[in-house]
Amino acid sequence: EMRVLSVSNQKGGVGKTTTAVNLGASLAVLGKKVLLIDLDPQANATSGLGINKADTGRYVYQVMIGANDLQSVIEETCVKGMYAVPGSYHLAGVELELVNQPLRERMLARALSLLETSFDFVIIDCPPSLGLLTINALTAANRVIIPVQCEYYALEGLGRLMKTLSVIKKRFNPRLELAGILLTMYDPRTRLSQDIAKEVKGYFNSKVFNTVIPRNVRLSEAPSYGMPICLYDISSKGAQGYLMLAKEIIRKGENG
Amino acid sequence: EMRVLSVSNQKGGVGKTTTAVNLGASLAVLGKKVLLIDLDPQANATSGLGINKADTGRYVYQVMIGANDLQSVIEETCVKGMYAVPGSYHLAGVELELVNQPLRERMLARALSLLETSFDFVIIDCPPSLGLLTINALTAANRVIIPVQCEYYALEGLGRLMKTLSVIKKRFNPRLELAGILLTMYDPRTRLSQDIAKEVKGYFNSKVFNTVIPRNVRLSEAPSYGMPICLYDISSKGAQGYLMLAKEIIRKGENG
Ligand SMILES: Nc1ncnc2c1ncn2[C@@H]1O[C@H](COP(=O)(O)OP(=O)(O)OP(=O)(O)O)[C@@H](O)[C@H]1O
Ligand SMILES: Nc1ncnc2c1ncn2[C@@H]1O[C@H](COP(=O)(O)OP(=O)(O)OP(=O)(O)O)[C@@H](O)[C@H]1O
Ligand SMILES: [Mg+2]
Ligand SMILES: [Mg+2]
Repeated sequence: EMRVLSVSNQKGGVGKTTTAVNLGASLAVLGKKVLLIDLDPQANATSGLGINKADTGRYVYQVMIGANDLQSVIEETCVKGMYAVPGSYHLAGVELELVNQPLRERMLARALSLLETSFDFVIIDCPPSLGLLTINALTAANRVIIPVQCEYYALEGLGRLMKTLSVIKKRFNPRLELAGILLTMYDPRTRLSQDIAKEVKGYFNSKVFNTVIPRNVRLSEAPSYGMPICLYDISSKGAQGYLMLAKEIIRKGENG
Repeated sequence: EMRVLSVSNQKGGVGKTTTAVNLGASLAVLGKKVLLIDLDPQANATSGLGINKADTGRYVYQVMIGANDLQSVIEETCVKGMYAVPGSYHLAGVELELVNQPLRERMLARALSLLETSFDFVIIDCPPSLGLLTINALTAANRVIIPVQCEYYALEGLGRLMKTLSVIKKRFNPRLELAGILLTMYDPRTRLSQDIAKEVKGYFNSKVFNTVIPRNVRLSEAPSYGMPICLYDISSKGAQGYLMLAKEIIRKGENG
């Protein structure tokens, strides 16, 4: 079965895009066939993979409004085995444009079910909100990854997010399961990081990935070169972190 | 004239809430009368000021749907001279609830025009999107502060944000001016911070505040104690940064 992973959290700046791009690239480096869908109007994942938005003219927006099928908007990326569907600012209009569309929450799920090519993993990068774009991602996915920055404000929204997941599971997508909570930007030198990590592990136990992504400036440099970390600096702590996460996710998949 | 400052940027995690809370508190410490409005469904500014959401039962949401006037939802805060209107998760429903309300973009501007108490400054914290909540803030404001984290992805959205500001100015609010771009989480040790700061200053020139807010862990610790930085650790670089910013903004106001 194709693993469709939604990377979601309404808190801004927690590492959703960094996780979607670098987990995707790491899975491809480990031999998996990966499709990344950029469902954020900021389209950071698109530029983080070096895809020039002006060139393509084909975006996920056209799929969301039912104008194109998914197959026709898939691009190759700089990583062998990884493909992408570019995002664009047009996505910001989807919430109001689909107000009268009865399938509004299922536009992406429907498009994915009609996809001809098969992938091992599909990864969906979400915007920082719980609006229609994120609901589409959660309805199309069978797993959710929740990046949580090791900071206080990032903890606050987790309860609300969990409630939203169970509403989506009940109303739109009974297959939806939590793949895990991913601690990001962990800085072992600060007491705050240690406290937050302890609190999240204490509350969510085995739902937290063993892999913790450290704060690593190389991760924030890589997007300015349009490359995932494994191409920009494979020896960095950031690259090692996301490779470890990819292996942990592959292992969990094999054991059901 | 009451200075109404909207703190906006659709990029997540750039320091909008940290700026709204700490600039507000610094202006109050310098003797100004300040009102902070939390227009983000995450309500981080509300908890960052130690306001317990469950206690109040009165939120800005009721003002946005026209059920209450602003006066009735104003609370005192832990800082003398600073007041706040709490946010709540109900705000997430406003975009669809006001679809058929002709005044949908002006609900906050209308409420502010009816306010009986006068303040020197009103500061509005925005969510990470360019939806109806942020449009309301930009329509109600006469100045905009744009926090920009010294990171690559934060640069990408600036062009789109500037376009949105000029559309709002033309269609809804001719008084709207850019107060300034505020560089945040600046880390002098990384080349990335230096490069991004140089690029922003090179492109936006005098529109960039002289004050640059450094990356300072004390700023991210303070919210877990429900306090702004000037109460949590006045000697920290973060507190000094926001006091400097407050003085720069007061000075600019006096000179028109
Ligand atoms: N582990 C890390 N170490 C250092 N910097 C990081 C790390 N992860 C992400 N970053 C940087 O932090 C910023 C926020 O990350 P990112 O943009 O991936 O978050 P996001 O959740 O996708 O944000 P948004 O809510 O705007 O979509 C980016 O500038 C990114 O380069
Ligand atoms: N100068 C700084 N130094 C260190 N940490 C900071 C600084 N400014 C903000 N932070 C921390 O970075 C995180 C993001 O900041 P904040 O939540 O204020 O951003 P935001 O733009 O309001 O996010 P959102 O888009 O979710 O509303 C928070 O955990 C905050 O405590
Ligand atoms: Mg993102
Ligand atoms: Mg915020």
